[in-house]
Amino acid sequence: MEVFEEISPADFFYRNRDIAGFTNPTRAIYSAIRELVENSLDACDLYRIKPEIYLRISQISSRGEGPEVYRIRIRDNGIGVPPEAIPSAFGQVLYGSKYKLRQTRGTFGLGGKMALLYGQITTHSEAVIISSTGAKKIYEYHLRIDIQNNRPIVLKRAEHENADRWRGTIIEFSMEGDYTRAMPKVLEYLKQTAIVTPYADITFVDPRGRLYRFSGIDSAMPKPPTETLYHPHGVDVETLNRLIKSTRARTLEEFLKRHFQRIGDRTARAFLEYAKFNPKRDPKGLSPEEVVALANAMKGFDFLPPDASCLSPLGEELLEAGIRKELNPEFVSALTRRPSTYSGYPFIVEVGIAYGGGVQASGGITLYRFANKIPLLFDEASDVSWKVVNNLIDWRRYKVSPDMPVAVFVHICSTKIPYKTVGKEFIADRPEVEREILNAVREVARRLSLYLSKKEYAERERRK
Amino acid sequence: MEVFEEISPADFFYRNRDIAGFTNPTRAIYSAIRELVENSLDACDLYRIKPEIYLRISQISSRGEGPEVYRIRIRDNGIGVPPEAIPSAFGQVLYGSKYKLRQTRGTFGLGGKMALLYGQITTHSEAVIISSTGAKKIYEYHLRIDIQNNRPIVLKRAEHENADRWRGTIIEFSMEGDYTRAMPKVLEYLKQTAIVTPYADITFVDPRGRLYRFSGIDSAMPKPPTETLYHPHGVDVETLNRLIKSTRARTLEEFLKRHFQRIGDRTARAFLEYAKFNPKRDPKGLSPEEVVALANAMKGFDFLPPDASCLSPLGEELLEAGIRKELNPEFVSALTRRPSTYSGYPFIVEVGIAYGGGVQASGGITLYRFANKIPLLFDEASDVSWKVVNNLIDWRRYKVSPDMPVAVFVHICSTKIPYKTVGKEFIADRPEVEREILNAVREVARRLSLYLSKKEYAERERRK
Ligand SMILES: Nc1ncnc2c1ncn2[C@@H]1O[C@H](COP(=O)(O)OP(=O)(O)OP(=O)(O)O)[C@@H](O)[C@H]1O
Ligand SMILES: Nc1ncnc2c1ncn2[C@@H]1O[C@H](COP(=O)(O)OP(=O)(O)OP(=O)(O)O)[C@@H](O)[C@H]1O
Ligand SMILES: [Mg+2]
Ligand SMILES: [Mg+2]
Repeated sequence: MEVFEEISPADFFYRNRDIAGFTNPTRAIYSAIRELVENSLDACDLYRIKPEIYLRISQISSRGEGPEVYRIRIRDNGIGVPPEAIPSAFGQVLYGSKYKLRQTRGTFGLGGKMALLYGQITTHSEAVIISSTGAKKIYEYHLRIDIQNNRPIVLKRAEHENADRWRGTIIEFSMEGDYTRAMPKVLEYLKQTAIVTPYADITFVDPRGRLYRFSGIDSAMPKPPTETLYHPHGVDVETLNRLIKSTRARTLEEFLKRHFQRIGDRTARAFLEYAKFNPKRDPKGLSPEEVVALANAMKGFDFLPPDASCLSPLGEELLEAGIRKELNPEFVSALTRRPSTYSGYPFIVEVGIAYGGGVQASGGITLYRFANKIPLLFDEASDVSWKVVNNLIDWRRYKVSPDMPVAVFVHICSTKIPYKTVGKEFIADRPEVEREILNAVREVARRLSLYLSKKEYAERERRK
Repeated sequence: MEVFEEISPADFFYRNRDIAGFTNPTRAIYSAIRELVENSLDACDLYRIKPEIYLRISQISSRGEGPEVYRIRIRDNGIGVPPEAIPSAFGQVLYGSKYKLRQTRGTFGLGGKMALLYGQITTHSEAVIISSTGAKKIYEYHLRIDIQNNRPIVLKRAEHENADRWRGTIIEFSMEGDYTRAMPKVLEYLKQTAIVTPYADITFVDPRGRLYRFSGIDSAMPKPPTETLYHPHGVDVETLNRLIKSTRARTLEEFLKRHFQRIGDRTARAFLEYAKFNPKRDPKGLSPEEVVALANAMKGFDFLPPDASCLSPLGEELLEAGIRKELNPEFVSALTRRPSTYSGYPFIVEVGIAYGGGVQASGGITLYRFANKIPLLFDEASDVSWKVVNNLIDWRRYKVSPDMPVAVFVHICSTKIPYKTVGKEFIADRPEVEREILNAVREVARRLSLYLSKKEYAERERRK
């Protein structure tokens, strides 16, 4: 006979932590660092704070055999975490502030907890969270995660006076890991982060005491992404039911205008006429069949496309500057495409191409991938950008041969990135996204081929 | 200011359903079918029941535009679900009977629910579950999932007399989908299932009324996999703490023998001496630091390797017969490797190679992948088997050129398959697993090259 049990989400991700990117001590160090850095960058970016992040990894014991144990400490000058939210933000899986329709690095309510959870199961030590939102107090929590019940255990709580009105968050915990093996990827992650967030000031001290400084440039902060409303094309019966349940709108017309983006009086009435609903009906009075009919009609009606002004792209200037600073290429060109949509979510594709100079020839195109300003460093062969760059573009048409030093950068920003994995390693090949990347890469490839033609012509002229 | 919220695991997998393999109407049909078939096969295999599965998909409406709506009905003769467990088994995410250390197709407590959830959010209709464990009653439940609270809503419950002592489960629900696009993959999935479960009798009726019958051969059922104990090398502090908390053992020596596999008196004492613990101590009396020390010592000590007798491999005979039946090749050879382990989990790699006959030349090696008797049909380029077959083996050494019709089959069975995704699409390249697959494929490649040499020699002899 089968024996049935339920497990908590913390237990699920504990048992399946490789699905969240915590496969082994080497990968765990990388994943812990990226999850913490992404949290700190979100805490700054979203509030137009120029990020100052200090990350230190120190080796605290060598057991001789088996993986090393490290102490990880990260400090940021972000918005801070309100004291009542701290225990759950860091001790409850599937809890966070990024479950909105907003372009953020965070999306699952899981990443920071996975780092602390991995630390806890390998070292049995507690996590220390110190944070202030800039008010009179600084709050200090010592936490453990009760994995089986998915809730934080507060081991200690303290309040300190905040004389300087410091605002930010400090996280400190221990974990097993293999920094030596992880190092190349960790440094690459920080370097690529500096390309797409050049205004961020990141200081990193590694277990050997080496200091790496990624100085933030003194440019204006990009405008932060904003929360947006649903677009009717992204709505299913479940979402519609939830909106109906919580709405204060008394009529269908009001309901549409209030809960969906870019629906005014005219569009609302035109749609309801198309869907054959009386605009004055109470949304809460719809029968289940009517809700299904409404959801289907929403998918079929020709609404204005999603408003992408809620997004915060890099911009061509910033992307080119970041590529120049990182690779010092002979030629670089960046392109920000016009907004597009998939399944009702707005997204923007931005690409850059670099040739020569510091770009290494690698027997093919070197691909740099970013999503919502996060560098993606693993599983590139499964990513939609890889498919475009390696299978869908004929580079010879652009005078590019495999032995030439060419790098392609792809950034996608959206209110919902179609990650295929919980570890945010690669992006699904949604047709609309694939098409956008293809058209964008074709355009910058064309610009490179123009440059190469001019260069070839100039070369021949010189030899005459 | 950030606004914090928690979401339920059902809500998490609803929002991120593409992570679970429910990306679009085409893929959703495939995923729903595979999740249901795998549940039915588990319900039979685990109890040495020769599976008889009836799967029917009927089209229930054409909305003209947008995806079709189908009614899906599956019936098996498996062990059935006890009535008190039915609502949660089909209406609560992260609930199931496969959270044990046992080789099963199911592992996450999620798959069946994802199919029903997808049906619910696209059609707003209820799921019907009818099941009996062979006792006097048959139980019928009409369910919905309360996604935000992750709990089943029982809309209707009925009991019927079970005069024939029928035992099994029937699931019926509606979902949006694109069967036409999904069909090739669905049929391929059923065909490959027939290769590795040839004793299963599967009847499938598609929306056009076409009937596909995969007749089960009349062979003995393989011995079912059994539940096993933890191996000390697979234990971390969290698991150890849970075992200590729930143990009835009064001494450390007793604790080890009771909760871990292959530890007898001598091993227990030798280990405790190595780890410097008094064998008579009460495990519940250990301090947190001592638990950490014990966990680390367990990882370092040279215990007997995990007992793989709990596993249920295909066997070379069955695998060869399945390949023959499916591909009718000119040459076929199968190999079941000796058990191996990764992170304390036992696993067995089995491979097959087929050449000529019905095997199509495809410009490379055609790769068939299986894990715990599940066919894996997506993302092959990310899979460890793909890496081995395409990057780590020099086929020319075995007289195989890319234009030849060669197929390689890889099956891995284990108490824990290292899937990289919740959708069970591909397997991580754990070094121990990669090494086993590499050695296995080399062996069958060697056998093929022998055959090809003999054939070449015979050819030349004939021409003389
Ligand atoms: N350094 C920080 N400063 C401010 N808030 C933070 C910080 N780190 C975490 N948080 C808060 O804690 C929440 C949970 O973080 P966590 O990393 O677990 O999930 P997430 O970032 O929301 O999503 P993801 O799993 O995709 O990372 C965040 O949503 C954020 O509100
Ligand atoms: N056809 C069936 N016959 C008997 N029991 C079933 C059947 N389908 C589901 N179950 C029971 O319901 C539980 C939940 O199934 P579900 O598919 O959601 O998760 P799982 O199979 O345990 O794991 P996975 O998510 O990997 O499929 C199973 O563990 C099993 O006990
Ligand atoms: Mg995060
Ligand atoms: Mg299942």
